[in-house]
Amino acid sequence: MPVLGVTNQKGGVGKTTTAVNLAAALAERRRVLLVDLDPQANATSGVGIEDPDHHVYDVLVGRISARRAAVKAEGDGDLWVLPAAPDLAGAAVELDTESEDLGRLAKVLLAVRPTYDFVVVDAPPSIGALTLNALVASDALIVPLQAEYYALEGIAAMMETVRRVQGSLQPELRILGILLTMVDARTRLSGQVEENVRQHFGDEVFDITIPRNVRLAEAPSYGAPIFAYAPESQGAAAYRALAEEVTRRVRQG
Amino acid sequence: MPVLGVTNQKGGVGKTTTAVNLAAALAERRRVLLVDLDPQANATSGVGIEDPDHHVYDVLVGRISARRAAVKAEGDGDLWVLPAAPDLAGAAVELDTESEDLGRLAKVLLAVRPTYDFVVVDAPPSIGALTLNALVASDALIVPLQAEYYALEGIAAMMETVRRVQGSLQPELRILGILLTMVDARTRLSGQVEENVRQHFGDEVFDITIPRNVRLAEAPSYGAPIFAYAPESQGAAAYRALAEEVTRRVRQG
Ligand SMILES: Nc1ncnc2c1ncn2[C@@H]1O[C@H](COP(=O)(O)OP(=O)(O)OP(=O)(O)O)[C@@H](O)[C@H]1O
Ligand SMILES: Nc1ncnc2c1ncn2[C@@H]1O[C@H](COP(=O)(O)OP(=O)(O)OP(=O)(O)O)[C@@H](O)[C@H]1O
Ligand SMILES: [Mg+2]
Ligand SMILES: [Mg+2]
Repeated sequence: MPVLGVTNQKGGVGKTTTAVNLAAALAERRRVLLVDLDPQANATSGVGIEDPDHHVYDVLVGRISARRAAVKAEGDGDLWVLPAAPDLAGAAVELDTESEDLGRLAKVLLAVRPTYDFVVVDAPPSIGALTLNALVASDALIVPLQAEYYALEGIAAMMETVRRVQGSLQPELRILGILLTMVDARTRLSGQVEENVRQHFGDEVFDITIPRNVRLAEAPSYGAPIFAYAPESQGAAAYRALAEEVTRRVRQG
Repeated sequence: MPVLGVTNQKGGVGKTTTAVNLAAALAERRRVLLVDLDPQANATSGVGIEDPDHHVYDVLVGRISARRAAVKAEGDGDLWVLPAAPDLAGAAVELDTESEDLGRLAKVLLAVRPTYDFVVVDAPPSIGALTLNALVASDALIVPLQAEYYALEGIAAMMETVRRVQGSLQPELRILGILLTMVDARTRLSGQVEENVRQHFGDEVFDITIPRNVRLAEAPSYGAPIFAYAPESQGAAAYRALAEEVTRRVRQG
């Protein structure tokens, strides 16, 4: 029952799009929990959940258990969600980055691990207490990397943060893979970034890349993962293939 | 001389691209200071500055004045930069979000305001102490909004944060405008978002929109604003036109 954290402090690289669609692809044949740890609550609305009774913030501060707060997403598949709400921004400030507060999510998920085949955590674009909670709670990380220059520039800092967490709070943490997203075969830039990343990180880079595909950007406005909105699209095919590669890498772990 | 904060907690919406290219466009005829308040330091490398002697963190904690830390960017125009470095991530944790720490940038910029015609501040994708410092130090805000659904969803939360800052720390703060970025005339989604935003925010939305243009994404890998890298591109024309509209809106303020 691996916990997979989807994280990168660079903004807009496809963390939420990856967390939502990977979780939905895995949920076609297994039971999956998607944890939305971003106060923007994009993953929550991305699977069509509006005004949930309980939020992940209530779970982090111990007001309710993860089991009772989890909500089943609509549509096919066995996808459950720990929804976020704007009050989570308060946690980002309240949770101390020095203490056992960073292990809150890990503790909460301990109780539900046996219920799910996979847990996927969507982290916000920062290195604050929420992202550190996601790293500490994860067994393995997926690092989406937009195939553009600023995102490439930030990858070294992200990997440095992971090394620091491995050296102290979560020694078992490993990188499942770096995922190239919004790859656009028509531009030179995209090819250059992919070449650079594969040269630098070798096997740590997923074979599968996610193409830029407008269907992926349209799906959230319908509150649905890509498989419900545009099942025949390139985006759907790519995320299904990613689910296969993720499963393989988890087994090899 | 106005301090313009470029801010939106949603990641990847074009904050840095706007801060760098707007500052460079304004610097063609005036003296401009670009402040990089993001530990990712994208604005710093976006204008070609590597390994600066001093960083904005040194300035925030009072080790050096802004005047002495400012570095002239290469190329034409009178563009100066307060560079960022990864140590700024420490400030995000150290600066308290409750106290006079939120006014540090404002205090620092007070001393240099007479030297510059414009100050442009690039903020990180979060609502922590660094972004709040940017809001408190600003006279007016430019809110880049990527023409896609998740970014649209987050705009209400951004405006709420601005109202809170107006109600307490910085009553003079105003919204100079919401700037639609990465507008892609070929997709329905982009048109729908633009229509929705103009309907909702009316005059608060800049007339000028920034098209999706790969030259804007390529320029940072050459460490240059768009005017040095691809002066004839659509991206260059759009940011020049934005500089005109910003100047007009500042005068009308
Ligand atoms: N492969 C893709 N093709 C086209 N659009 C995409 C793709 N992946 C993501 N997008 C769109 O790009 C934008 C950024 O993606 P997303 O919000 O998932 O990134 P993020 O890393 O979660 O952002 P944040 O840092 O704010 O959390 C969204 O509008 C999304 O719909
Ligand atoms: N109009 C545009 N056309 C094409 N690409 C663009 C445009 N504006 C920005 N980009 C590219 O999109 C990506 C995101 O833009 P940028 O980094 O400026 O956003 P940001 O809001 O500053 O991100 P962060 O939230 O991480 O600070 C970058 O790779 C940038 O080069
Ligand atoms: Mg996200
Ligand atoms: Mg930026």
